Amino acid sequence: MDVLSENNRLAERNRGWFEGKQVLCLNMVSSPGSGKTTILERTIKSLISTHKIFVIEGDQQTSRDAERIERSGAQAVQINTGSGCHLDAKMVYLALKKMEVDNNSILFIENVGNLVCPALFDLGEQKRVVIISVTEGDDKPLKYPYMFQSSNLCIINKTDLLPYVDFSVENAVQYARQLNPDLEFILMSAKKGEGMAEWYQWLKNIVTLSD
Amino acid sequence: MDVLSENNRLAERNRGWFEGKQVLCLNMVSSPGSGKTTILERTIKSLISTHKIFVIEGDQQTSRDAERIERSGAQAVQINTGSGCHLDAKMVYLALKKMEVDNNSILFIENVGNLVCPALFDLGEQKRVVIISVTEGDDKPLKYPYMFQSSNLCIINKTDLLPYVDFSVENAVQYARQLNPDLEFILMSAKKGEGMAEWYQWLKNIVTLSD
Ligand SMILES: Nc1nc2c(ncn2[C@@H]2O[C@H](COP(=O)(O)OP(=O)(O)OP(=O)(O)O)[C@@H](O)[C@H]2O)c(=O)[nH]1
Ligand SMILES: Nc1nc2c(ncn2[C@@H]2O[C@H](COP(=O)(O)OP(=O)(O)OP(=O)(O)O)[C@@H](O)[C@H]2O)c(=O)[nH]1
Ligand SMILES: [Mg+2]
Ligand SMILES: [Mg+2]
Ligand SMILES: [Zn+2]
Ligand SMILES: [Zn+2]
Repeated sequence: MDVLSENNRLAERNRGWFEGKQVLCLNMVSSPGSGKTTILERTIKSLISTHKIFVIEGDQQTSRDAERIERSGAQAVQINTGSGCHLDAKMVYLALKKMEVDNNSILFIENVGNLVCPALFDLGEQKRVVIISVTEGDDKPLKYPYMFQSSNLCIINKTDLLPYVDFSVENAVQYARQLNPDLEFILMSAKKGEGMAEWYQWLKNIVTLSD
Repeated sequence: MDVLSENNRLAERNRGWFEGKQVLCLNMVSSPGSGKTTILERTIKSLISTHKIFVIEGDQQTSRDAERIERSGAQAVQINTGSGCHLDAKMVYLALKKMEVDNNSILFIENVGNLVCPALFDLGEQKRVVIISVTEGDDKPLKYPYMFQSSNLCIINKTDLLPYVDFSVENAVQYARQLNPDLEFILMSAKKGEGMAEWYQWLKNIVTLSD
């Protein structure tokens, strides 16, 4: 049995379920430590008064990220993949059964920190958001092309560190656009709060489109 | 056929070949952009006058890292894994055939930037070096335990950025030691040159041990 085509089949089932319930599902992907959880913590605190938010957390080990999410005010289910390198559609399907996801809500899936394998596994998401940090080097889109080809939005995070690192925003954007001309970009410092307004607007635009 | 046990068999073949030729082989692993290539560039420039150095470079796409290595003065072979997430022993075996690796030399293997999958694939190396950046968060050893359990040395890089990030060196070291009490540590800024002397000494100690 082809692992990828079986995953794609289950992903479509998830996709249909989300559409039936008007749930906006986003798959957040990045290298380890680019800022996924920090971005989600801020997003939850800002939006929880006006939007229902649920989170599925994926990590090899620990519940640290799910605990951070819960402290921010949203319900989270932690998946531990053990030696596994990516979330797949079946894991998401099983995690959804552990939560009562409301209609008209937002579901964030924070994938295992890995710029490689998650690119190949559709989870049924409506949008995929790739986060890169300015500390990782501007050549990452060229070296890990499948992740950038399969994403809808690229958040360039930790812009507060730009004075101390060799990173050309222009190069990173150009490299990523060569692979994926439709990719949108947001410059962000989750630490300082820069770019958060653009991110919330981008989210609200998609929520509105789905209605 | 069990992929892992087949890999382990080929890894042992590589290991025997390295021992027969007195080649010190090191497997350099990290997240994308933690500083592997920068560390190798500096190492080659410092040691090439007294040591023969060869490099195998692994990336999903591009030859950028192999080109950087060659500009630093060492011979490099680039492996592109396409959608693959890790180097394996067979890829290394085939790459070795493309180079004439001298006896009594050092062979660095820079693995695909990925804290997950390379942990499971023995390449036949004598030592595995995991590099983390202070920008990634100090909880990485807990969240990606298999990589830290299977490494011999942990380089904590980009220490020049410590003033601007939330990273406790003490916590990172403690977490990693919980998993692997024998793990050694070097604090480094490949950008500023800090920690390079300790790294060269660590290398020279193992070269001496192998003779
Ligand atoms: N300077 C700076 N640090 C940041 C920023 N965003 C996140 N960080 C720090 O980066 C580290 C990692 O952040 P996380 O949010 O845990 O990253 P992550 O992508 O969720 O990490 P994993 O889930 O382990 O892959 C933490 O020490 C954060 O404080 C930022 O905008 N600027
Ligand atoms: N501030 C600072 N930046 C560094 C340091 N070491 C490397 N960098 C920067 O980090 C970025 C990535 O460095 P690389 O050496 O390409 O990292 P890598 O691990 O080889 O990356 P991949 O092979 O793509 O996984 C580059 O912009 C480097 O200049 C350091 O000690 N301090
Ligand atoms: Mg996280
Ligand atoms: Mg590199
Ligand atoms: Zn994988
Ligand atoms: Zn893998």
